[in-house]
Amino acid sequence: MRSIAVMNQKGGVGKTTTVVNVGAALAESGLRVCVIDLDPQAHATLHLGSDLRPEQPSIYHVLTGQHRLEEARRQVADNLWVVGSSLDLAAAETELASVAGREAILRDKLGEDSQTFDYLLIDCPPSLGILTLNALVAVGEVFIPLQPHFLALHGLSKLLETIGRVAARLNPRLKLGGVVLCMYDANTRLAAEVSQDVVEFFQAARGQSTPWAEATVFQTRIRRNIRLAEAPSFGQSIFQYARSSNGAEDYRELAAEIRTGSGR
Amino acid sequence: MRSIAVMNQKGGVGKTTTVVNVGAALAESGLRVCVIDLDPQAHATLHLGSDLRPEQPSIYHVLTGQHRLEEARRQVADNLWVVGSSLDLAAAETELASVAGREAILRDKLGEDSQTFDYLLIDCPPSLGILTLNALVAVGEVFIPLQPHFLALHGLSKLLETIGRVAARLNPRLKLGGVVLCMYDANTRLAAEVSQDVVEFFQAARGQSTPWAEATVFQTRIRRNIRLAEAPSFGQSIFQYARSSNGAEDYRELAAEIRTGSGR
Ligand SMILES: Nc1ncnc2c1ncn2[C@@H]1O[C@H](COP(=O)(O)OP(=O)(O)OP(=O)(O)O)[C@@H](O)[C@H]1O
Ligand SMILES: Nc1ncnc2c1ncn2[C@@H]1O[C@H](COP(=O)(O)OP(=O)(O)OP(=O)(O)O)[C@@H](O)[C@H]1O
Ligand SMILES: [Mg+2]
Ligand SMILES: [Mg+2]
Repeated sequence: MRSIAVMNQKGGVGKTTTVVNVGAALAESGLRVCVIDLDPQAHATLHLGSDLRPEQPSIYHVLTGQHRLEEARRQVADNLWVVGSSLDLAAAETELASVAGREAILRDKLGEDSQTFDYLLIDCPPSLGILTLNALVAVGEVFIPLQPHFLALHGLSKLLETIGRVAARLNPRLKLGGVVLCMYDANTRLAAEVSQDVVEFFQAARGQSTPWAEATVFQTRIRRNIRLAEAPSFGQSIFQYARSSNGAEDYRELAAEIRTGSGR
Repeated sequence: MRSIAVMNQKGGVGKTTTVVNVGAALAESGLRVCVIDLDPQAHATLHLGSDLRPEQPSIYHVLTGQHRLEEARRQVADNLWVVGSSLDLAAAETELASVAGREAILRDKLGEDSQTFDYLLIDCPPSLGILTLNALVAVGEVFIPLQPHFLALHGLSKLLETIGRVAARLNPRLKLGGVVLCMYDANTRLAAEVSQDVVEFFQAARGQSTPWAEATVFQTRIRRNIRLAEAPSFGQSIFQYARSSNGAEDYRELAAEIRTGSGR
């Protein structure tokens, strides 16, 4: 199983939109995909049309040992399952703060999971707290969505530092799989310049012994496209909502790139 | 002094851009403005060209009692001061977790502040944790920047709930001053529809006894404008960087609306 945490502490850069639409694209191509929504805002859960009724167990109940992963997971489409989030999860940061081994709870629960998938995609909140750490400890790869704006570069080094620390102390197999340029304002100089800076940054990192030494910036850029922002209001992926839009085209292409590992 | 927390747990909706450019506009009109950067990402600090050298005290040192506000504050332009943030602040959430009265620390420090200002603007991180709570307890008003996308409505009720709880238990004078529609994609149906939903929501709330009963949606919408995203890379407000852009026009207009309290 390829397990991927989609993270960036910067807000509103396309983490959720990427998890939902890459997950949907992979599922459409016949792969079994499980999405875990690790954000108390539960936007991936809503976006996939799976908003939890109060009695439905969420990832919160799994992390606090009240339910197993299987009991919190629901199928939302062919080949596509989601373990939803709920508001309760906001309490997790405080409740888990003093639990020994608190960064490895999700990894342990996944270890006990009886179902198998081809892809596991974890949607992280905009922070580097205990929820994101649980994702980083549980997976083999990280994808970082980035909006090609100036401040994106500034946050990147802190992000990589966090990945490096987790790889060194808690999860030696963790690697940065790639950077996804999202919300790309085509035809603006800013997007082109920042994207170029990001590409050069990772080219310079090659051959070192860091967890991002083999990281790539995916060739596919996700262009800004209002359809991507409209789809969540119908609880649909971009492929259900606007199949021939730029947004669908770009995420379909990105999913193919992820599958083949091309762009490396 | 008019003290305003600019908050929204949703990421990337324009909190920082609004704090920096409204602050700069108010300062240009002759008012004394103090910005407090309460986000560990320190984007407001960077944007105002005030990135902290390691020896410079930040808001972290103020909250942990190591320095006074005056020692952490720097002037960045005529009439414009900033109390900067730094990476240390990320530790604050954990360090302050068990301190009694931890939500009132900023209010107490402001109470000890010897300098006076016309406006205090606090930039909050994308969360409802201890840092945002400190802002809500310390101020008289809240502004909520909103990107007119579907998920914006979903997060709004949780936000208002938080404001209501703080007003009830910790800060009786707290009011929602207004909602700022940011990153407005002009000519899209989605922006128009969500904006209309937000306006109707607050119209329906009038006459009740909630802290948002008199809240307004500011008439000024901040349109999407690439100049606003470019300005931070030069450490400049939009007025220094691109004075005649749509972004400058919109933020100038918003600052005027804030000053006159028009739109109510
Ligand atoms: N390429 C795009 N074009 C237009 N709108 C987009 C695009 N990608 C995402 N959006 C919209 O922008 C907003 C922010 O995106 P999203 O929620 O995926 O970011 P996020 O990183 O998950 O945010 P958060 O940090 O709050 O979790 C959403 O309303 C989404 O629908
Ligand atoms: N109206 C706009 N048009 C174009 N770009 C904008 C606009 N407003 C903000 N931006 C850019 O969008 C990105 C997100 O904005 P900003 O950082 O102000 O949001 P935020 O709510 O403070 O994010 P966070 O939740 O991470 O603190 C920034 O790169 C900013 O420069
Ligand atoms: Mg998200
Ligand atoms: Mg910000």
